[in-house]
Amino acid sequence: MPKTIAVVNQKGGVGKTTTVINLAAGLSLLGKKVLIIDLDPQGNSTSGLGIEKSSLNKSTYNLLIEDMKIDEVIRKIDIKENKKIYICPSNPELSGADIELYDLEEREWILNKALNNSNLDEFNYILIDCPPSLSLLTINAFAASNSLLVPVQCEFYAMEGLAQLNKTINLIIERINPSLEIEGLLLTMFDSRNNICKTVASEVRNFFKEKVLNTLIPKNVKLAECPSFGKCIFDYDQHCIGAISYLDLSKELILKNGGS
Amino acid sequence: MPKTIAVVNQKGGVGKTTTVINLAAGLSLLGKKVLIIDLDPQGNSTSGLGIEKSSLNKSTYNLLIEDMKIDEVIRKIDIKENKKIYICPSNPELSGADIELYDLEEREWILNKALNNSNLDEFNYILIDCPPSLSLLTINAFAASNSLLVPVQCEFYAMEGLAQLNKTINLIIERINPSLEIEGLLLTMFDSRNNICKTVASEVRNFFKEKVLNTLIPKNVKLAECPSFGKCIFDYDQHCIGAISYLDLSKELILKNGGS
Ligand SMILES: Nc1ncnc2c1ncn2[C@@H]1O[C@H](COP(=O)(O)OP(=O)(O)OP(=O)(O)O)[C@@H](O)[C@H]1O
Ligand SMILES: Nc1ncnc2c1ncn2[C@@H]1O[C@H](COP(=O)(O)OP(=O)(O)OP(=O)(O)O)[C@@H](O)[C@H]1O
Ligand SMILES: [Mg+2]
Ligand SMILES: [Mg+2]
Repeated sequence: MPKTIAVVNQKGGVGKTTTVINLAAGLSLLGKKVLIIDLDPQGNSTSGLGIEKSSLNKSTYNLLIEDMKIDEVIRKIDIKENKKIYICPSNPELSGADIELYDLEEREWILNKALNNSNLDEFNYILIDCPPSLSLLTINAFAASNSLLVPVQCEFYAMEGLAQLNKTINLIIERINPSLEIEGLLLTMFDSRNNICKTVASEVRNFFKEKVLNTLIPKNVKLAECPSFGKCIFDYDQHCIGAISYLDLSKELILKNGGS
Repeated sequence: MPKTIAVVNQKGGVGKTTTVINLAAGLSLLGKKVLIIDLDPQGNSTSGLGIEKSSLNKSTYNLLIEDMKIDEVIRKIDIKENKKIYICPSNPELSGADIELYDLEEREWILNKALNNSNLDEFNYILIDCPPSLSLLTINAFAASNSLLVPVQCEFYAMEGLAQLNKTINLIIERINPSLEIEGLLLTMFDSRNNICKTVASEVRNFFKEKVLNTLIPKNVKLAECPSFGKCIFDYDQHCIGAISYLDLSKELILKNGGS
């Protein structure tokens, strides 16, 4: 059974998509088989890996609303060292899903059922890229996951939003998915020259303690450049600090999950 | 009648809240009376102006779901030169509004009705801070506004999202609010040392032409610092490039709207 991790934060622009793509790539380079599920109607994980969204005739929308089998939707992306990343891509059709899911029975469990309907045992990890909201799509991700990875940009609004996110997570654990855990909080876009960054990083570590992952992702312009070429950071510039820190993160998560 | 402008972009973290707060402050310093409506459950416009969200017993939620009169919800914020900003604050209760609005008659027009139920003629401008999604809350903002101001971060994903936003806007104009116009696209977080910024800025100007506002908002760390003190940029550091550019933006909008 793969480990399913939802990458989530209702604050926008904190590095959810950047983390999903580059953590998936890092884990793949370390020998793991990884499936990305793009659950964001913006489809940034999809385009960030070079897939043309307008050409898609099968996407996460079909998986959720039309009961299409996931193996029909999955696409394979080649990265360096002959490794591959697998993705269930998204397109703008998905923005209608929130309203369409609303009328369905057990509307929070639609994604969970879609994943359990297929044999995904070949994968070690499933990473879900969530939209910046606590909508029904995101609740579906909570219900379908083993744990949550929360990117936290080192700025005031992102830190402030954590209290609300924490409350929501506790509600989900109580009412929907009692086995849901926190994989960790990931500090992103850290700039050591910037006082607000240092303050936020230390406040988040003081409050959330061991839940904060050791790996810190620095601000690195290469991470903002690579999606415009449809490449993960390792195929764009494997020696930059962005690539090194996402490889560190991949190692930390493998270790945390007992080597698997 | 005030001019109502929704500040919107489904891409997260592009500077919607930063623009609402500092444009409202800039317009106020130039003698206009401005009301902010915080329509984002995250409540960043509310906390960015120093209001403690947990102490709120009246918020945008009450306005939309309980038909409370807007004058009961509005709070007044003092800024420099004895000027004031008015805000209809938000708190996390609002995250339930999307689902609660869903079952109401004419669910897209709830905010429009709430604004028309009161006499807001004392205001020159109403600025609506939208959440990073094309949810029912955002559709309500589209239906209640005269025009849209779209902040565009100078990065790949923010630019890529414009095509989808453009389609949604055209649908809204066709089906819900035929008089809706584009106030302008605002390039934000521009860093002249960064190639991707320059590429995105020129591509957005080439594609959207005169719809792109002349004022460009540069990346300026003071704009990221001031919300943690609950202050607008003019009260935090009135001489910094962030303050100057938001004052320029205020002047450009006043001119564009015939001096009013
Ligand atoms: N460590 C980093 N250094 C520099 N830029 C980064 C870094 N991480 C992400 N970015 C850039 O910051 C922007 C926001 O990141 P990203 O889109 O991954 O966030 P997100 O949380 O997925 O956003 P949304 O809430 O819209 O889904 C993007 O333009 C991305 O390229
Ligand atoms: N011009 C700027 N220079 C530097 N930092 C900025 C600038 N504009 C905004 N920021 C910072 O970038 C982050 C994102 O901005 P902001 O929260 O205003 O975006 P938003 O679009 O409202 O986000 P959301 O989609 O979550 O509502 C904030 O931490 C803010 O302080
Ligand atoms: Mg994203
Ligand atoms: Mg905001």
